[in-house]
Amino acid sequence: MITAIANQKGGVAKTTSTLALGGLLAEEGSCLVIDLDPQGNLTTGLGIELAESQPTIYEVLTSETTAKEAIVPTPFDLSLLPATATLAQAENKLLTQPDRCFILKEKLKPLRRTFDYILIDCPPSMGVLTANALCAANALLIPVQCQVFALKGVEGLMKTVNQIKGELNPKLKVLGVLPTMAETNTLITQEVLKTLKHQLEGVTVFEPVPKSVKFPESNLAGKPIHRYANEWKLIQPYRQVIWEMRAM
Amino acid sequence: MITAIANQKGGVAKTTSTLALGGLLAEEGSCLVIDLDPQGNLTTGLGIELAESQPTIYEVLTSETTAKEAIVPTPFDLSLLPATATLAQAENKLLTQPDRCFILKEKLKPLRRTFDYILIDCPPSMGVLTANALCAANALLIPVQCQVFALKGVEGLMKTVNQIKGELNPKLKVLGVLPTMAETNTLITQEVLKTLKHQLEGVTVFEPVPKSVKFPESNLAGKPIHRYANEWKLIQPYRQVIWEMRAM
Ligand SMILES: Nc1ncnc2c1ncn2[C@@H]1O[C@H](COP(=O)(O)OP(=O)(O)OP(=O)(O)O)[C@@H](O)[C@H]1O
Ligand SMILES: Nc1ncnc2c1ncn2[C@@H]1O[C@H](COP(=O)(O)OP(=O)(O)OP(=O)(O)O)[C@@H](O)[C@H]1O
Ligand SMILES: [Mg+2]
Ligand SMILES: [Mg+2]
Repeated sequence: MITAIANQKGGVAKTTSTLALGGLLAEEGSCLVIDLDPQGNLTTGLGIELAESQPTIYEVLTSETTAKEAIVPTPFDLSLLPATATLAQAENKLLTQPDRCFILKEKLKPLRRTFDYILIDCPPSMGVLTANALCAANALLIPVQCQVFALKGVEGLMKTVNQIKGELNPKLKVLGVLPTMAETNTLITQEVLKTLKHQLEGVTVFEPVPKSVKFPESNLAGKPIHRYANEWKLIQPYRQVIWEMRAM
Repeated sequence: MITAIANQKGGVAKTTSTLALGGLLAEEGSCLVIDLDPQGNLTTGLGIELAESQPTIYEVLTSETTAKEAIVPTPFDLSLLPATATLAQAENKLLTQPDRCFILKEKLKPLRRTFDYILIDCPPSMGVLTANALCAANALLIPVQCQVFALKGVEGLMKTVNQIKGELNPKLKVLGVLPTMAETNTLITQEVLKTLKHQLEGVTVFEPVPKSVKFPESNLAGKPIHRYANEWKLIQPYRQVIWEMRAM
């Protein structure tokens, strides 16, 4: 099962959610997380410092190496396909290819039996990298920060997703929308949660992940949240997503 | 004077900072803000609903209209060059042009005498849209959220900026780095501020903008922060940036 974690809005907890889900899934099966963002935050968020010669997702997409050779272990039983800033060059390189949206899908084919779960952390844009993730995946999780700008983007994102489903990847299913950094005692969060439920008929809106300084602290520590601060209320929304993944 | 507000990290307050600065500058001179992000958050953040037929920055970049014709007034004496999701198509369209990084610079030439200040809100990526902003601008402001992932990206961003300065736009000056959403009583914020000052020799690090729910509330209200909540401690860091702009 391949799940893309995507939203073109920046800073909505795509990477943080990939870390949290990957950390939990690694304890119940084999899990690979893929960093598809030139910022490489998933790679840093797992505390991984890459050797100069280490192949990354860029070399996989440009066929210089196989996915298997680019995978690195992490201290959390979680496998990582890392990224560096070089990945930014992939957009231009891939644009000229005829089947440019299916390159990642092809490269992951040999790994399908190796891992129970594969998660893809997407960059904050709707470019060719995210399109590759949406074409390789059979499930999509959309983190949405409980704020106005993030909310505005969801409708547009759903249109793009339905287009991709219609034209490129009919198997893609929307797992749901995960509200993040929720401060349920503020008006803003309440407004956003209400609007999300209205706007998205037929789409699962998960229980919101509360805002907590433990999340940025876990990034600094280079650990998935449940390995840094195993508090029920922070982890539970992520467990709910995993139940939904299993039910698919 | 044209100032780009850029950082490829998502959610660091690029749009919020453009709104805050634009709102203040509009009270002392003529100011144009340009939405260069397909999410159109600057356009929504000013409470602007566009008519179907309204030309946007996309039509300007693709030479279907002039910048002057695409400018809309706002209730805050601030002029806006708006964006919609169509702008996402500009990346692919512009990539094939020979002078692809200088298109925006050319389109803004006729406006240089019309406005005292022009601010450009950039998308969270280092693609051709941000490159256009960095080639059109003579000053660059880098908002950085006081968190680990945002910090990690600054070094890489500075390298890219120096490359652009060296090869494409020698006039580009870094105004400084603006720490945002600072919670000065937390360890994370203190660590980030300390590291920024060390890492960036010779670059101005402005006083941090405190984290405050008034910012997202002002987005919901469609107003620049000083029109929504004129609190000294929220506005002062932005006034400091304006002093630096004037001193250039
Ligand atoms: N529930 C939460 N509570 C508080 N802070 C959070 C929470 N989730 C994420 N964060 C913090 O918010 C910031 C943005 O999160 P993150 O970088 O994961 O978002 P992103 O969508 O991956 O960003 P980008 O668009 O740049 O890829 C990070 O510094 C992270 O630590
Ligand atoms: N000082 C602050 N305190 C609290 N919240 C803030 C502050 N500044 C910005 N925000 C909020 O943080 C969120 C992210 O800010 P904003 O959208 O301006 O970032 P951005 O860098 O433009 O994002 P993107 O990368 O998607 O363009 C917004 O919901 C905004 O209201
Ligand atoms: Mg991320
Ligand atoms: Mg923005």
